[in-house]
Amino acid sequence: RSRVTAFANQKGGVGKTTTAVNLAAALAERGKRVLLIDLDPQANASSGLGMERTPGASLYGALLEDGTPAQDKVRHTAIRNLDIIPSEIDLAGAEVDLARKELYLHSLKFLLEPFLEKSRYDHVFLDCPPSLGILTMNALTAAHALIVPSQCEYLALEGLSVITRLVRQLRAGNANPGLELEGIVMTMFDGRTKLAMQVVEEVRKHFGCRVFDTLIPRNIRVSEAPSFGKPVVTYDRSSAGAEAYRALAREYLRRRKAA
Amino acid sequence: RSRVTAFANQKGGVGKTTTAVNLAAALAERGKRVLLIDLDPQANASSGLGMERTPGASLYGALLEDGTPAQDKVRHTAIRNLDIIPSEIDLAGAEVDLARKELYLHSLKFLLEPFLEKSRYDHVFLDCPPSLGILTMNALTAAHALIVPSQCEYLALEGLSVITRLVRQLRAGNANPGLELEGIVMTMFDGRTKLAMQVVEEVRKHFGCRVFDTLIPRNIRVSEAPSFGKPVVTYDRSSAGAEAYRALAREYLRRRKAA
Ligand SMILES: Nc1ncnc2c1ncn2[C@@H]1O[C@H](COP(=O)(O)OP(=O)(O)OP(=O)(O)O)[C@@H](O)[C@H]1O
Ligand SMILES: Nc1ncnc2c1ncn2[C@@H]1O[C@H](COP(=O)(O)OP(=O)(O)OP(=O)(O)O)[C@@H](O)[C@H]1O
Ligand SMILES: [Mg+2]
Ligand SMILES: [Mg+2]
Repeated sequence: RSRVTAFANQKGGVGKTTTAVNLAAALAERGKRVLLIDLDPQANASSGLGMERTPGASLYGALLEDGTPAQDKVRHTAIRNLDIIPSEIDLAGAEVDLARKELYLHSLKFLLEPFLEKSRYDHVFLDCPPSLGILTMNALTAAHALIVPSQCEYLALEGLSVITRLVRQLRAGNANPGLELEGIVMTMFDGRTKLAMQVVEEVRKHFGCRVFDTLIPRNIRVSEAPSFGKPVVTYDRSSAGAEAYRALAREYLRRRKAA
Repeated sequence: RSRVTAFANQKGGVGKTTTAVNLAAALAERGKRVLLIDLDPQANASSGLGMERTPGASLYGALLEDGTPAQDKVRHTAIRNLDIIPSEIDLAGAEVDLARKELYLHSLKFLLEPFLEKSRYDHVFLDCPPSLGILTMNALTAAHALIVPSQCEYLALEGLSVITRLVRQLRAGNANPGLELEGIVMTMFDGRTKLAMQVVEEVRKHFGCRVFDTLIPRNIRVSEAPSFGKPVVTYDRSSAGAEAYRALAREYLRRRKAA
């Protein structure tokens, strides 16, 4: 019933959080019920949706099997149909603590299974930190699909083959045989530069139709929005950034229907 | 003799690698002998200096005490006075492997001590991955100083207090009592946006003279350079990016002399 999608890319600053938050908000606007789980200790998705940092608000204890069900950590945001499980800095400690457990890559999957059986969410989004460490690996093991945001930059291009190879390994190795690459979203596209066009062409050459047609332009309103605790789709509805994320939501739903 | 400086910030994509590579190259141009150690499994500093990915080239084995001295991993780059110890994807495995050892935060410090005693480098730079995981913590434990590159963006501002608090904890907790915050470098500054000016003012208000005066402008030549395996200071010597990194090198040396 609920489709779980991870937003992951070990390259930093490519727009993982911005894409997870704004795609979630744009789907919520269209009446989809969405839960965003912030798995990044930086808690950017939480502050980007106006959540105050509250100690104990994250899944930290639940992941280490303190008995808390995931449901207890769910909070409403200011946006109808969009809920969140926030992050906190303690989540950084989860990586070392989880590494010492058996089956440490399945902690999130086992925690979410009872929750998803009763859940009324259409979509559960997982925002990941910029690494392929234990939190991201837990997200990729628990997810049905993966969206890889990527900047239109050369260094971001180099990292794409790493995460897509990992998806193949997770499927082949039986950790998550059903994991699908939903698609690659090109972000912070600046049409005035040759480099951006070259990178987009290169990515489309390698990954073909697994690259979303919608390009997210570099748009200052997108980077202003988090300081107001809002996604750009509500902070400045008519901005190029908001328009692009709404177009991405439409394309995402079209692709889902055709799947 | 050799001053060890870590380039760290858990926020992704803020210019850690770009600053480490270009400050190293600008200092090498002025006759300083510099070694850059790439501790990020993404290996962006390695490819940014033209190194091919070679399995076994990183400090992975040495960190896990296979007996290899750090010296054996040093390679020359195309730039006089600038050497590198490259990274490789296996380094990602080091985090989980190290977590299971005793004193896992001191592995790099113990590995570098015999190397630094005989070393003829003026500066050893450590490029860190975007996290506060075990590789970054090893760098902060082994370093004499820390440079924190930060974008002129709201989300990057939020993370600054996390890394500066960590420095205070490492000093107080005796893991590295001598660790100094060398400074914060503001990168990808776009003077046409109000947000960039506001973020720079905010950072200067909080951190005062620990913020380098030199602002690194957003400059397309900077992001083109890595695709040619060169730092911008050699790829396009007269670009705004190259000028800014040379100015940063001059300011860095002035501050060191005054220290
Ligand atoms: N389309 C855009 N236009 C302008 N700025 C953007 C855009 N998308 C993201 N940004 C800004 O770029 C920076 C990086 O984006 P974001 O934090 O979403 O990336 P991330 O991949 O989640 O980073 P991290 O690796 O640290 O988790 C942020 O400051 C964000 O506000
Ligand atoms: N001054 C600049 N002007 C334009 N682009 C820049 C500038 N500095 C860095 N970039 C580009 O921005 C992106 C992020 O920079 P970089 O990779 O150095 O950051 P990082 O902090 O090392 O990232 P990570 O967190 O993934 O290690 C890269 O594509 C780089 O080429
Ligand atoms: Mg993020
Ligand atoms: Mg880097």
